[in-house]
Amino acid sequence: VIHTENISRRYKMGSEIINALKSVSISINFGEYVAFMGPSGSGKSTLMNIIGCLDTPSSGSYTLNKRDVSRLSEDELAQIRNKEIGFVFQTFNLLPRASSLDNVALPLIYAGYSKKERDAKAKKALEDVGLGDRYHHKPNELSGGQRQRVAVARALINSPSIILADEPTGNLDTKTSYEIMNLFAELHKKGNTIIMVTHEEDIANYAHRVVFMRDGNIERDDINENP
Amino acid sequence: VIHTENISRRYKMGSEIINALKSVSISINFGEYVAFMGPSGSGKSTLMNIIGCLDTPSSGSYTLNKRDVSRLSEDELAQIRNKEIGFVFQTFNLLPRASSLDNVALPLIYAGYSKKERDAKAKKALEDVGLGDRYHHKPNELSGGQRQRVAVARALINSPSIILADEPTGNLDTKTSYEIMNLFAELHKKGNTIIMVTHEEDIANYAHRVVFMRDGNIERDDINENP
Ligand SMILES: Nc1ncnc2c1ncn2[C@@H]1O[C@H](COP(=O)(O)OP(=O)(O)OP(=O)(O)O)[C@@H](O)[C@H]1O
Ligand SMILES: Nc1ncnc2c1ncn2[C@@H]1O[C@H](COP(=O)(O)OP(=O)(O)OP(=O)(O)O)[C@@H](O)[C@H]1O
Ligand SMILES: [Mg+2]
Ligand SMILES: [Mg+2]
Repeated sequence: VIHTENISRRYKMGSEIINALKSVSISINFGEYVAFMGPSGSGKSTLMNIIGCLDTPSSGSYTLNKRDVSRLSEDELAQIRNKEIGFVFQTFNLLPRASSLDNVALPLIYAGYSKKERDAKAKKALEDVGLGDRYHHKPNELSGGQRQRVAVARALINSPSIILADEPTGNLDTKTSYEIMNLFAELHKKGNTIIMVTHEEDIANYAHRVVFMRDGNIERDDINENP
Repeated sequence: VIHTENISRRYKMGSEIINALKSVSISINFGEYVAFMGPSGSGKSTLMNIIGCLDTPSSGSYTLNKRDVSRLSEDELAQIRNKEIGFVFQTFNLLPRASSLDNVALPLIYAGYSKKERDAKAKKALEDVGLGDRYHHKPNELSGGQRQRVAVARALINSPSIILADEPTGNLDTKTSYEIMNLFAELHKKGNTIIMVTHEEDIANYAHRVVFMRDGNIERDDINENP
C-alpha cells in the first residue's frame, strides 16, 4: 500500500544543506506491522511525515494505495489524512485550550458525526487508553504520559486503515505501554497497517518487521520471527 | 539537602479534587543520585516541580539546603532556580523562536556572563550532547531527540549543584541515551546531586537509589547495589 522510491528530503539552512533523508526506498503492504528504529536525527520522523502526507519529498516518488501522492490536490491529501491515516505525533500536537474529549473528537468533525455521537465515541476512545476520568482536563492539566495517550486516542478514533505512531510510548511506564501495544495489536488483527517509530526494543518486538535507519538512509530491514 | 514532609498537591477541577500528591515525605542528601519511577499520572512530575521550586505544595513542608522554601521571597526562589537547580522538563520548554545556541545560553544571562562567554559556553554544552553542528537550528528544525538534548544542555550549562531531569532520555535511542547518562555520571562524580524521573529500568539503574511512586504517594525506596 505504501511504496517510496529514492525519497530524499533536504533542508536549506543559510549556506548549508541538511540531508534529512538521502535515498529511501521502501514497500509496506496492507496489514503489515512495521517498527522503525535508529539514532536520534536519522530521519525517522521526516519519513513518517512524508508517508503521512504531511510533508513532500525533495525528490523521489511516493505511491499510496496505487496513487502517486505528488499528483494529488490539497483536498485529496486532506481527505487521505482525515480518513485513511491516524497519526500519533512525537510531540503530541494537542490543542492547548481544548479538553481531552474535544481533542480526541476533533477528527470526527470531518467525518460528519453529530456532537452527541462524537462525544460518545471520544469518551470510549479515552476509556480505551485508561483516561475515562480525565476527559475534562486540558493538556496542561494532564501528566506527560496522559497527553501522549490522548494523542494516541485521537489518532485511532476514526478507525484509520493506516496508523503512523511516532514514539507512542516515549513517556509511558511499562504497564501503560503494554496497554497501548495491546490496543495496536487488536487493530492489527482487524487488518489495519501499523507503522511505528520507537527507540525501545521491547516495543519494536511487537512488530512483524523492524527497519533500521541511519543518517537519512535505511540500513537494515529485518523480519521479526516472534512478534 | 532536600527534605519534604507530608507534601500534598491538590487541584480543584469544578466539583472534583485531584490529589496529584497525597503525602510525600522524602530526604535526599548532597551528592545522591536518585531515580523516580512509577505509573503514568502517579505524581512524579508534580513532585519534581515542587522540589525545583516551580510549584508550591498544598500542604506539608519543603526544606532545601536547610531553608524552609515556603518562607522564601520570589527573588530568593528565582535565585535558587537559576543558580542551584538545573531542570530538564518532560516537555523540553524551549523558546520556539530562538536557536539552540540561544536556548542553551539563556541561563547564563542571569549569571552575568558576556555575550562572547555565553556563546562559547553554550557551544561547548551543545558539543557535549552531540549537537555541535546544530546550534543555528530552532526547535522546529530539530528532531525530537535533538530538542531533548538541547533541553539537557540548557539544564547543565550553569553547572547547577542539583539536577532535576524529568524523562531525560524519553526520545533518545540507546546509544544517545548512554551519552546523556555518561554526562550525568560525570556530574555526579563531581559531587552534584542528580534526581531523575524515568520509565526505563536500564536508565534507572544508573542511579544509586530508586524511589517508586504510585497514586500520589511513595510506594518503595530501594538502594541500587550495582549502579
Ligand atoms: N493542572 C492540573 N489540574 C488537574 N490535574 C492535574 C494537573 N496537573 C496534573 N494533574 C494530575 O495530577 C496527576 C499527576 O500528574 P504528574 O504530571 O505528576 O504525573 P507523572 O507521574 O509525571 O506522570 P507521567 O509519567 O505520565 O509523566 C495526574 O493524574 C494528572 O492528571
Ligand atoms: N526544518 C528543518 N530544518 C533543518 N533541519 C531539519 C529540519 N527538520 C529536521 N531537520 C534535521 O533532519 C534530521 C532528521 O530529523 P528527524 O526528525 O527525521 O529525526 P528522527 O530520526 O525522528 O530523530 P529522533 O529520534 O531524535 O526523533 C535531523 O538531523 C534534524 O536536525
Ligand atoms: Mg523523531
Ligand atoms: Mg511526568
